[in-house]
Amino acid sequence: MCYTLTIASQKGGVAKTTTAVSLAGALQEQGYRVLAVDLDPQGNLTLGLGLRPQHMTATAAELLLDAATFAEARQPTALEGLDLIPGNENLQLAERYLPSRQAYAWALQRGLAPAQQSYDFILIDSPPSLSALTTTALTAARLALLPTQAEYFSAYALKPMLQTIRRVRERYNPDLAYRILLTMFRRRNRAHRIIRSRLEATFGAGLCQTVIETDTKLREAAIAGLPITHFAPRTRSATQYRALAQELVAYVQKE
Amino acid sequence: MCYTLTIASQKGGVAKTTTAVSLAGALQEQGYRVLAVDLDPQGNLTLGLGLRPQHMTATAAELLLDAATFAEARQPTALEGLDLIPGNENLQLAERYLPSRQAYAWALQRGLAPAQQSYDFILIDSPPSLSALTTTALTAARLALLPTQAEYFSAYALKPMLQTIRRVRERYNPDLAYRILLTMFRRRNRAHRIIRSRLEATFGAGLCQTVIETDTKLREAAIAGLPITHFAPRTRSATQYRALAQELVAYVQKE
Ligand SMILES: Nc1ncnc2c1ncn2[C@@H]1O[C@H](COP(=O)(O)OP(=O)(O)OP(=O)(O)O)[C@@H](O)[C@H]1O
Ligand SMILES: Nc1ncnc2c1ncn2[C@@H]1O[C@H](COP(=O)(O)OP(=O)(O)OP(=O)(O)O)[C@@H](O)[C@H]1O
Ligand SMILES: [Mg+2]
Ligand SMILES: [Mg+2]
Repeated sequence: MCYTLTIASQKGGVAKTTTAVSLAGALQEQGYRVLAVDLDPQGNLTLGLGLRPQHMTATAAELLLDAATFAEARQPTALEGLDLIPGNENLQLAERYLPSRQAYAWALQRGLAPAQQSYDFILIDSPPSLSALTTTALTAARLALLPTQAEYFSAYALKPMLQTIRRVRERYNPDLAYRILLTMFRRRNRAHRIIRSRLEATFGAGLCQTVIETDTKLREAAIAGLPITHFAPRTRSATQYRALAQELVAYVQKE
Repeated sequence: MCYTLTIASQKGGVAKTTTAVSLAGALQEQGYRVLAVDLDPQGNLTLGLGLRPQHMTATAAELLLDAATFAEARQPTALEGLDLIPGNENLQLAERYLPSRQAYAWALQRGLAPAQQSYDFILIDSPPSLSALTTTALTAARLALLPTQAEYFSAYALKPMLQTIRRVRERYNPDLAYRILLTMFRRRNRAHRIIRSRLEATFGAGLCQTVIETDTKLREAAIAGLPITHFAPRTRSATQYRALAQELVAYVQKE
């Protein structure tokens, strides 16, 4: 019984990739079999799990364009039970040619069909855009996790994202739910606390209970190519990402 | 004698827009006539200068697709001598349909031709991607200013960006130069200092002398819809962006 989450935001640098890596680590640590999917031409998720995007020949791009099978694209990582469909600049081609294909929104869902038996969770990392790659990632998911900073430009980005989610529900995926996740939060910053209470008022249960605060250790984990849960297990961000994993597992189990 | 700068990075959240707004303010303050161009569907530059993207009917998208003239697209801002070509979600369509057009890389250059007489500087803000919009923005520019954080994923993004710049030089714009700008820098962070010295060693004069350090006031300026130079003139970031403006003006004058 595989559950697919897409981590998405067209706003740049809001910790989409960091959330994908950290959540993958937290879920693997609890014994779940996890597949991470890198849909960003930058290949940051691939880097964050210790692999080199430029060395990958069968990536998510080839999977989307039917140029490689799931088995060919899947890579193991240093962590048992955590596998990866890598991403690299080839995804730029996928982004450009996907819209001209038949039923393209379903391309990722189709490509990931073989994974349904072998994993408990699929986590998809998206690029900072509201384009073809993000559409196919949202179409393949049960839940859209939307990392958001308590910042003006980031909060402004929620409206177009929710419109996109609504469109995906209407046309392709009526079961798509969403949760907003506050990231890079600074509890001592008054503006952050104000924006947080406004988001709580606006979104209520649509906002994750768990909040991820700033933690410089997360940046070091990326260099090490490991999730924070494994790189620095006792740091605050590792604890918070574990709490997020538990919150999402509880949500999934109620579904 | 108009000088065009494109602010570009496919990495998200590295202060492209913040740099575009702040630099526009610093140049306007020194008496230069400045045109800001918002090429990001998110419309953050438009927001950062106090306008509402959703109310704009003639945007950079219409200009690129020949659906509006320069005069129709140009908007004044609250600051005398600082005008804006706004951006909004219409740019998503431009992104998609531009590549199918004749000589599309020149689309922005053509659209901005009427501006050459009326402005001293044109500043173009790009989206976090290496796609059609960024290509046309680089083709129109004399200088590509590349905001970069002293962070792993951000530094990794430099190589594909420089490859893109090389391609643009070979095919369209041989005079395109670049400068890397360190942003959101934390001088007390040892990893930041280490990454900075590595970038200095690798890029030498290709790295701006000016470094922009983190300053929470910059986030408040965005809410006010004003450049930091006008919103909080005595803050460190206002001083640093003024220094950057001077450094770039000196560079331009030597050209
Ligand atoms: N909670 C945090 N505390 C401190 N630094 C963080 C935190 N979360 C992420 N970062 C750092 O912020 C930067 C941006 O994060 P990340 O790359 O994950 O964002 P993103 O949304 O995936 O960006 P993009 O839009 O480019 O894909 C990275 O350098 C990352 O290490
Ligand atoms: N020097 C700084 N100090 C503190 N905060 C900053 C600084 N520069 C930018 N910011 C904040 O960081 C966030 C990201 O900045 P910004 O939106 O300008 O980046 P960007 O590269 O344009 O992002 P995108 O890739 O989404 O276009 C914003 O909330 C901004 O206010
Ligand atoms: Mg990312
Ligand atoms: Mg921006």
